[in-house]
Amino acid sequence: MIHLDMVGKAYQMGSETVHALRNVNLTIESGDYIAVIGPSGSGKSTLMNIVGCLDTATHGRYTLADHEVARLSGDRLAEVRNATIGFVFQTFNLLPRLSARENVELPLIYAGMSKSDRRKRSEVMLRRVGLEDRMRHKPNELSGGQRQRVAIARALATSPAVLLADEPTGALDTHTGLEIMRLLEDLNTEGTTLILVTHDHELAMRAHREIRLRDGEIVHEEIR
Amino acid sequence: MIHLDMVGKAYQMGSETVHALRNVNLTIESGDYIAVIGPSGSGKSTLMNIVGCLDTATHGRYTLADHEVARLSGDRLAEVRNATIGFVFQTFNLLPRLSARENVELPLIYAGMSKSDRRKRSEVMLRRVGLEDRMRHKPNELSGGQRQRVAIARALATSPAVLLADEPTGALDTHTGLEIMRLLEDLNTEGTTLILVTHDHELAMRAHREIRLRDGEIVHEEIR
Ligand SMILES: Nc1ncnc2c1ncn2[C@@H]1O[C@H](COP(=O)(O)OP(=O)(O)OP(=O)(O)O)[C@@H](O)[C@H]1O
Ligand SMILES: Nc1ncnc2c1ncn2[C@@H]1O[C@H](COP(=O)(O)OP(=O)(O)OP(=O)(O)O)[C@@H](O)[C@H]1O
Ligand SMILES: [Mg+2]
Ligand SMILES: [Mg+2]
Repeated sequence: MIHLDMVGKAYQMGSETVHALRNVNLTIESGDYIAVIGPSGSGKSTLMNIVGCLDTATHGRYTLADHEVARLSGDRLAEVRNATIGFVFQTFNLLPRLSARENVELPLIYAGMSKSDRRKRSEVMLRRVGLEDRMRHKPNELSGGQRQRVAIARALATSPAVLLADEPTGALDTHTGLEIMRLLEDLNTEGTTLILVTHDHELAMRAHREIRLRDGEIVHEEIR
Repeated sequence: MIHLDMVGKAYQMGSETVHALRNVNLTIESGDYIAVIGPSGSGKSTLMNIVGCLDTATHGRYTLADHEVARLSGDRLAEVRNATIGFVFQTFNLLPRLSARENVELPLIYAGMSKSDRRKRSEVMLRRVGLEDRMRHKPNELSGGQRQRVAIARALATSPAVLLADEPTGALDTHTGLEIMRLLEDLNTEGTTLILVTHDHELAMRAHREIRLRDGEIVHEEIR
């Protein structure tokens, strides 16, 4: 399903090179549940952005569902990504002028869903993350954790085959965070491939597989 | 030092009223170390923004260092705030076109510090949060946790009397988070009033006093 072969990401900063990722070899099968952990700056978000087709590797090869991603045109890449991947960003990335519900409907518009179906679907997703009475609020009228939950609802709206979640409970209290984890794990049980970045070792322990990054490299892998 | 008397914050949303805070009575003495906890959406950031003079209450009275805050002019309020308070925002709020070091220097420019003193001071602060080799990076060239640490360095740069930190370790791995906590606690030992919002119950237990919010109200207070 997902195959990274000697993948690296380097940034040139004047005379210095920052190696955000180096020599990553990783295979993820359909339906896997994987936690990615590691210190601040170790390359977790960089890895997620490459897997999610939001960024390109500078070294190595990335294959997604038999597509060699570097060979796809911009349009074709966007098509594959929108059809396959749901992404919860570390910084949420909501559109500030749209309400919570309109933000969740956005990927459904791209998926060609009818207006009334979109409306129903976005309401269902927002209810699932506990925001049924915040649907009309814009992002600046929501708390940090509420914005994070809108981002989660949006990522789940298209029932993606692969869900990438970059610290999906980072802004949530323990109780709300556990509700979200149960929601994500239910989806995994139903077949969604779940890859999540977390700083919380207790949450990482729930995954079936744990990958640890340090300085851009995989230094440890555990299968349960 | 800080005195909230029946403070409330209400938002009018069409025909509905959202009570983000209600009937908050709170006194904080100089040098206190307080943790504010509570579920997502319970009013923690709203409380911090009012205490930090970044937002105004719709009910009640807020007194800071003997100033009745609602009575201060916009300019005088900014003066008092810049002289007294350091703020780590839940969403960091860095200026995207400035480097990490320039972001940290900003409050020092307002404080009238000379260029060479600002340069030295910002480098010291960034070193203290472990970012000595990221000083020239702009926010979009930094990881989530690195941005958070720049926001912390910036808040500490003026050695404020009161430090308000809205989830200062939310984007950090456990190890880096504990280093930051020790840095903040050292400052508290030296006299800085420390008020921090956290979702982490273990971190909250380190404070000398814990305030729990639910639905905009203080429902529990513990002194250790
Ligand atoms: N501008 C606004 N208009 C309407 N409602 C608002 C506005 N700003 C905040 N709220 C509401 O006020 C409540 C408190 O928000 P606040 O940001 O203080 O919560 P919080 O405790 O910091 O939550 P979190 O832990 O998720 O960061 C939330 O329910 C939020 O939806
Ligand atoms: N555009 C860029 N230019 C230069 N360096 C960058 C750029 N983007 C990221 N980096 C660097 O790459 C490294 C990895 O960043 P990344 O965001 O993947 O870390 P992370 O593991 O997600 O960290 P965190 O836990 O703090 O979110 C960091 O040291 C960061 O400074
Ligand atoms: Mg990250
Ligand atoms: Mg908040």
